[in-house]
Amino acid sequence: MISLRNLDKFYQQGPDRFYVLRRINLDIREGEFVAIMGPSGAGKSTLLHVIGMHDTAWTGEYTLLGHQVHKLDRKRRMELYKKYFGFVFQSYHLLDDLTVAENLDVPLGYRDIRKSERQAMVADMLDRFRIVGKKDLYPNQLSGGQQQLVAVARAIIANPKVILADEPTGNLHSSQGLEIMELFKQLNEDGATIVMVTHSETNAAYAHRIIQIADGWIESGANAA
Amino acid sequence: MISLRNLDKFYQQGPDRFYVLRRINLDIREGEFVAIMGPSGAGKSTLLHVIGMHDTAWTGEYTLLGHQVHKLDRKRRMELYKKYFGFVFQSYHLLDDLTVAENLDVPLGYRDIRKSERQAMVADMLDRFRIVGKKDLYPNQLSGGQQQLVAVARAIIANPKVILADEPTGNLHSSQGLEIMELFKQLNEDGATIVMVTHSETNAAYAHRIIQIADGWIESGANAA
Ligand SMILES: Nc1ncnc2c1ncn2[C@@H]1O[C@H](COP(=O)(O)OP(=O)(O)OP(=O)(O)O)[C@@H](O)[C@H]1O
Ligand SMILES: Nc1ncnc2c1ncn2[C@@H]1O[C@H](COP(=O)(O)OP(=O)(O)OP(=O)(O)O)[C@@H](O)[C@H]1O
Ligand SMILES: [Mg+2]
Ligand SMILES: [Mg+2]
Repeated sequence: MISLRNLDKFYQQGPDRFYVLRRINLDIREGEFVAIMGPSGAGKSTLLHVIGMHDTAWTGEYTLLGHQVHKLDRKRRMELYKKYFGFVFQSYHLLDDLTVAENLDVPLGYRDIRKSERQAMVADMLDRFRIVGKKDLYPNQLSGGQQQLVAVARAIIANPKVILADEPTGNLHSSQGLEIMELFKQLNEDGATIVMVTHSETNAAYAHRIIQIADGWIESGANAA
Repeated sequence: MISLRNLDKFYQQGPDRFYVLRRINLDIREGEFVAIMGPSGAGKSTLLHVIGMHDTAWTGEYTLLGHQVHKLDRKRRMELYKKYFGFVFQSYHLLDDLTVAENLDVPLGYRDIRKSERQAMVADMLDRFRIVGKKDLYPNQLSGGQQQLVAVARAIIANPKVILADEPTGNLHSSQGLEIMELFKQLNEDGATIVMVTHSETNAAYAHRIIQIADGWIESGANAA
């Protein structure tokens, strides 16, 4: 469902080109649970942002569910993103002016769901993540781990077809990190395709396949087993 | 060197008081390496911010190197902070308008150090953390782990007497996380007092003592062994 061919990305620094992604060739099938690992600065977050269509400053080809992403305009890309993706950002990107409950409602607002249904879905998510007491607080009133939980909850609340998770457990205690992995495993068994960047071997063990990236190159795992 | 007695902190939420720290009694001796662990929302970051004097909205007593912190004005507290502390924040708090090298120089600027000496210390830090190539970039041009490394480097560059580290390795690969722990161990052997919040058992093993916090209470480890 996700196909990258000869994908390159660089930043211009004065006279030099700093390549962040080099000749990326990658296939991810529907229903796969893939982990992406590698050292700091390898290009993992960058790759996830390309797949999630937040980044269009690259050359090569990207086919998503039959769509040629490199040929689409911004409006169409945003439509596909809102329809199919949930994204857990490495730095969360919660909306500071919205409460926890309002932040969770945002992806539901993109879809054609009745208000009463949306309220029930938000309540269910708050319950599952044990943060009901925080629903009317703002992100800056939450602990680091609580912010991360809200970021994960927001990414999955609308049951998206594709979950992109960039280091979703870095600020959580290991037991809570495992709860998130068990939840991802369940969502994957129910049909979600998951692409997860992680530094944790424990987390990576939940994936069907591990892609190793270093210095912008895919070192192993590019093709489905 | 750090003594907290009957320290309470709460947030007013409508008619209710939400206690974040409850009757904290804690002693940390000079030269100790202490780990603080506990679930999300337990109050760990809050406790570190009280110790580092960024938070003064609490009741009780705090004695730091003989100074009665609860009796000092803001100016005096800031002086003590700049003189004695290095702080690795859970969300880094790098200055977005300064380059990596400029961010590293900030703590040196508080002290009476010659410019040439400061440049050498910044260069040494960039070298040690293998981020020389990033010195003229801004924080938003760095990967998550690179930002964390800069946050750690900034906290230790001026050789502070007390290092407060709030989950200093959450975005790093385990091998790099261990490098940071080995560095902390060395700094501690050279005389630094270290108070580190961590979710990692591996990191906590580097400490002399572990303090467990839950729901604002210290559950164990409050007194030096
Ligand atoms: N401004 C605020 N208003 C209300 N509650 C707050 C505020 N700031 C923090 N809190 C609450 O204080 C509690 C403790 O927060 P703290 O950041 O110290 O937790 P923590 O132990 O560091 O957790 P983590 O491991 O997730 O980083 C949390 O439940 C949080 O929601
Ligand atoms: N705007 C930019 N200008 C220059 N270089 C950049 C810019 N944005 C990112 N980079 C560089 O791209 C590289 C890859 O960054 P990326 O965030 O993808 O790394 P990562 O693999 O996610 O690392 P981490 O595990 O630390 O999160 C880094 O070396 C970073 O410095
Ligand atoms: Mg990253
Ligand atoms: Mg915290």
